[in-house]
Amino acid sequence: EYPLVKDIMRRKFATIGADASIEDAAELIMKTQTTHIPVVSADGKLRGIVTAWDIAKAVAMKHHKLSDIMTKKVITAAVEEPVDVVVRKIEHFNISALPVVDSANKVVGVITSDDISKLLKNGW
Amino acid sequence: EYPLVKDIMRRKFATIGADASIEDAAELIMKTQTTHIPVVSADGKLRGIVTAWDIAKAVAMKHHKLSDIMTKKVITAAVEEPVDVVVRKIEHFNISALPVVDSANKVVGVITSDDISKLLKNGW
Ligand SMILES: C[S@@+](CC[C@H](N)C(=O)[O-])C[C@H]1O[C@@H](n2cnc3c(N)ncnc32)[C@H](O)[C@@H]1O
Ligand SMILES: C[S@@+](CC[C@H](N)C(=O)[O-])C[C@H]1O[C@@H](n2cnc3c(N)ncnc32)[C@H](O)[C@@H]1O
Repeated sequence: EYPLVKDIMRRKFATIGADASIEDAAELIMKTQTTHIPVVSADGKLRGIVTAWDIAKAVAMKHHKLSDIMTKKVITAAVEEPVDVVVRKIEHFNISALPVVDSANKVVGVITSDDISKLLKNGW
Repeated sequence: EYPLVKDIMRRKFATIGADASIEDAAELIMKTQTTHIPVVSADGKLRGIVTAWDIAKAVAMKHHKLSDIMTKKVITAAVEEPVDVVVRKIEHFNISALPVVDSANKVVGVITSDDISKLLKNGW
């Protein structure tokens, strides 16, 4: 039996508003030492995701607005989802983290390939 | 028994020279759809690592030179190392990928937490 998303997701995570600047996103990524920041509305609903990779793309492409670089079609996970399903998404979409959302599309956590790989330490 | 680094490392990977610009690094990260680029000397020896996170930090801190942002003390892996040792390094240093080096410090591969998490799909 695989662990569930709720067993290993991070419950403390940074989010950012869609009206933020690229510099705001870069500063948040730096300060939190993370690479994937969910973009949310005022009431915490998922609107997109912005990552360190997107900032690198903005530098290469000389983009200036967060809305130019954030990904709007977000691949998410659910709390009761088994972790092997998340791994298939990581592989299929070449992503390294997924926001965890509830039935109202509110972000309740983030699950990363870093955290999934740590399951190996204890055997499954 | 855990798999070894050589069983799951990537053998095709991008590298960059220490004299490159931040824009060069950003462009390479964008084109290769990866986040961790080993910085190497002309003969392929490891000199540092630059990541998408470092580019985000450069945007936040307004740095302009690659040597300002690359990490010079690189955490590496060896081909015969068991993967659980790599996972402990990922956890201890909060990193998501490690260059794999041979005894002459030449980069022969890259191992990522994305690839380690994929081991879960098949059970171990
Ligand atoms: C293709 S990945 C490659 C680098 C790395 N795997 C990562 O996740 O950043 C980079 C792109 O994936 C997007 N991305 C990352 N996590 C995502 C997720 N959970 N859903 C949708 N897009 C995502 C980012 O916004 C970025 O545009
Ligand atoms: C602390 S991590 C946090 C974000 C994410 N875990 C990652 O690896 O990018 C970001 C910093 O770690 C550094 N870094 C990433 N992989 C590394 C490695 N194998 N050895 C040393 N430093 C590394 C990067 O250069 C960057 O300065």
